[in-house]
Amino acid sequence: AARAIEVVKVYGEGTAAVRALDGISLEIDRGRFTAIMGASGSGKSTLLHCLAGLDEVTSGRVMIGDIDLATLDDNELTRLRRDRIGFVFQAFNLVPTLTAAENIVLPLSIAGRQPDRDWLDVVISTLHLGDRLSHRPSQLSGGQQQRVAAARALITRPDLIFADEPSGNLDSRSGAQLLDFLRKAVNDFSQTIVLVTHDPSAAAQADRIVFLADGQVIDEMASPST
Amino acid sequence: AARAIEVVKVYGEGTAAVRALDGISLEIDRGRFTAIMGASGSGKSTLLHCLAGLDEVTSGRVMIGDIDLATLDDNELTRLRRDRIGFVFQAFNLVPTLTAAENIVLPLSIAGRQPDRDWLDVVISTLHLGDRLSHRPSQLSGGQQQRVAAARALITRPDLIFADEPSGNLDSRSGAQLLDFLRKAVNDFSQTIVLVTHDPSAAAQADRIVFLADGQVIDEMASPST
Ligand SMILES: Nc1ncnc2c1ncn2[C@@H]1O[C@H](COP(=O)(O)OP(=O)(O)OP(=O)(O)O)[C@@H](O)[C@H]1O
Ligand SMILES: Nc1ncnc2c1ncn2[C@@H]1O[C@H](COP(=O)(O)OP(=O)(O)OP(=O)(O)O)[C@@H](O)[C@H]1O
Ligand SMILES: [Mg+2]
Ligand SMILES: [Mg+2]
Repeated sequence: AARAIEVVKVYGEGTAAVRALDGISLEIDRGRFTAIMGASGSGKSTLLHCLAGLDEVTSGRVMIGDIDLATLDDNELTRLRRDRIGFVFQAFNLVPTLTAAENIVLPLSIAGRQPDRDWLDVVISTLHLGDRLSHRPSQLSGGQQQRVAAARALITRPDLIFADEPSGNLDSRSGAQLLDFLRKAVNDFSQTIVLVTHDPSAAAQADRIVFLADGQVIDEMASPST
Repeated sequence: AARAIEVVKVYGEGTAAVRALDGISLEIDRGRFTAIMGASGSGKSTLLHCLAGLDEVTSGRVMIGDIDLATLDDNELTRLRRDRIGFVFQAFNLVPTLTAAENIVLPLSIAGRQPDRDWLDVVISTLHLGDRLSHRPSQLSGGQQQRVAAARALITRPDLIFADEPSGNLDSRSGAQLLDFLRKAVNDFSQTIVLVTHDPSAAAQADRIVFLADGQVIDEMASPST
């Protein structure tokens, strides 16, 4: 579903340059749940942003399906992300002036599409956001904001979901509910999920766990629970 | 060290009103490590903000030592926070235009004080920030930003440290290092720590664990590991 081929990402220049990804190659299997773990600063968010076309690589190639992202212009890239990718950001990135409900359906509004009402209800009730829909992000708890960010990524039922530590601010129960929901997206709807997490119990939901260190893949394993 | 007496905090008005704290009474013991756990939206961040004088209560009283926060004017409250309280925010709240180093010593700069160089070195090396000091927040990983926020709260060696989910974005090793550091602050320097966390292993470092639900204390226990 997605692939990094010898990807290098360098931030900055000269002595201040940071080699966030150091020649990383990774294949994300379609219809599978892949978890990515690694120390803080090891390159997980950078990898996710490059795979989702949100950040340009310094060298190497990124493929989504059989499309090389470098062959797309800005408009094509934007459309691909909008139509095929959902992204849960580590810092949520909600629009402060919109309500939770407006934030959740924003990808659809931008595409001029109407939400599937049944699916919207499923997403809202599973993530327990029903009584916070008219609140703005500043009026929500940290975990509520994180769940709104997750709902936004799921609302378009994209082929490919990238989730950057989506349960970092959730208590174990809400976290487990979100993880179950992601697991169902794979089992029932054949979506592809790439989850960055520091939580071993979240990673245990995946089919495969990839370990990063210093911008490279250092290990991987089939999930212990499958 | 800090006390909430029948504290009620209501956000909004009329039908949109949210009773984030519903008559909560809690005593934080001096020189102790208290953990606060509870479901997302149960009032943990609100409680911390009210205890630290960052938010005004709707009714009830908050005491820091034997000072009733309601008796202080804005300047006195600001000075009390600056001199006696350190706060690690759930959303970090770093200044985007300052480097990591500048963010860390900001409480001292504001007070016109110089950092204790030895202590600054201890904080920076324990939190592994030594090679990121001249980076700005947008150039840091999520976990690095969180560690900078923690360093800033610790740099003044305040009597009272409030930490709102300070390890939510950290891998288990960096998280354990931060928690050990907080534990030492209590054991070696008699500081008082109030930690909000979703992580049972972080809560296990505390002397006492308080459980919140719907803006009230519903349970508490002495820590299993002391
Ligand atoms: N400015 C506000 N206006 C309206 N409601 C608010 C506001 N700020 C917080 N709330 C509500 O108050 C309740 C408690 O919020 P709080 O941030 O204290 O929760 P929390 O326990 O820290 O949750 P989390 O674990 O998700 O961080 C939540 O239901 C939230 O929606
Ligand atoms: N804009 C930037 N300029 C310079 N360095 C950067 C920039 N963005 C990220 N970095 C660096 O790249 C490295 C990888 O960052 P990344 O955000 O991918 O880490 P991560 O694995 O997601 O960490 P965490 O678990 O803390 O979220 C970090 O060392 C970080 O400091
Ligand atoms: Mg990250
Ligand atoms: Mg909170």
